[in-house]
Amino acid sequence: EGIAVAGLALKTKLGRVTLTKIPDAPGVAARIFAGLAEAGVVVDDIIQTVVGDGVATVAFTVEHSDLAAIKPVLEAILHNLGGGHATIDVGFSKVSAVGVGVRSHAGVAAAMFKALAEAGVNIANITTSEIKIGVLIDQADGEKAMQAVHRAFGLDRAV
Amino acid sequence: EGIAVAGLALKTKLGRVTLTKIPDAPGVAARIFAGLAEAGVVVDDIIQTVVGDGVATVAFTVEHSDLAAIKPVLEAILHNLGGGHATIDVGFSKVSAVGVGVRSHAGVAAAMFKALAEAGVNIANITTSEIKIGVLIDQADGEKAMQAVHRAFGLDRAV
Ligand SMILES: C[C@@H](O)[C@H](N)C(=O)O
Ligand SMILES: C[C@@H](O)[C@H](N)C(=O)O
Repeated sequence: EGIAVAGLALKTKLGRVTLTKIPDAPGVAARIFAGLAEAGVVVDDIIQTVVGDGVATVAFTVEHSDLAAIKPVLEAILHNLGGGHATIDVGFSKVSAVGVGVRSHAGVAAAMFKALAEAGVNIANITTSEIKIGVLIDQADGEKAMQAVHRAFGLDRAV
Repeated sequence: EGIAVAGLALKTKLGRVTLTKIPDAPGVAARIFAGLAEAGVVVDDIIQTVVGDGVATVAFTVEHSDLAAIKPVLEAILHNLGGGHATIDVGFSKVSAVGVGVRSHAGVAAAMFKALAEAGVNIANITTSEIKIGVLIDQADGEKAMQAVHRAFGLDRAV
């Protein structure tokens, strides 16, 4: 039925910032990322969810090297927004399954998540696009996760 | 500095399901998406955030046509998980900025979000990949959002 996973990628040494209780109003996301851009922070993935009560959760991943200086940058951004809370976590890796039609089928996502679950790997964050499913996991689980997902999709493990 | 937005895409008639208070343990995501796959639901984007208290928020978009039958599917999934809450919202469009190096710079995200803010468009969800920044907005704001972002990135509006 046309679902294909062409390959996997592993990106390591990622940190994650989760901003909670962010006011859900136009201009807020712009101010957060303008503040990060001005501070020279290189942002990897961005995810935002809302639970419908006027606030949003905005999370983004950054490379470990960018985390050292980020705390004051976040404090300034939240002060400027008049609210919100920032949590910084380190030690993640991102496993991405890349292919045509990958995320257009819940079955491919289910197969990837099942492989991770059976390997005992917890999924911290999920972000997808038309051609990719990306999961953030504990950095310590990176190799185990890659092997499990490779097996699940019948891909040859190239190193 | 190598940031390029090559084009924009608009996808309309999207609904969104947000599952809150989902147990943050291995196997949970697999069960959610296996349940959706078995029910034949076509999933567009998937986003998951966690706020560190043992629960996660898992959201996904689906085309309006798939929403009609989804309520009992979600109830069965949550019953099987032993917890969680599902919210279904309709009437969204997704604006995606596509390019090389698009999301690797907080500045490009900031510019896109600022254009939307200045057009008075609220950003409901954000999901990115290496080559794309996708925002979910009110369907009614679709045209206005596309024009604002096209202008911001100096792209020609091809109809
Ligand atoms: C939370 C944030 O994304 C807000 N909704 C905005 O449009 O900027
Ligand atoms: C919440 C869900 O993603 C869970 N952490 C899992 O690994 O399946």
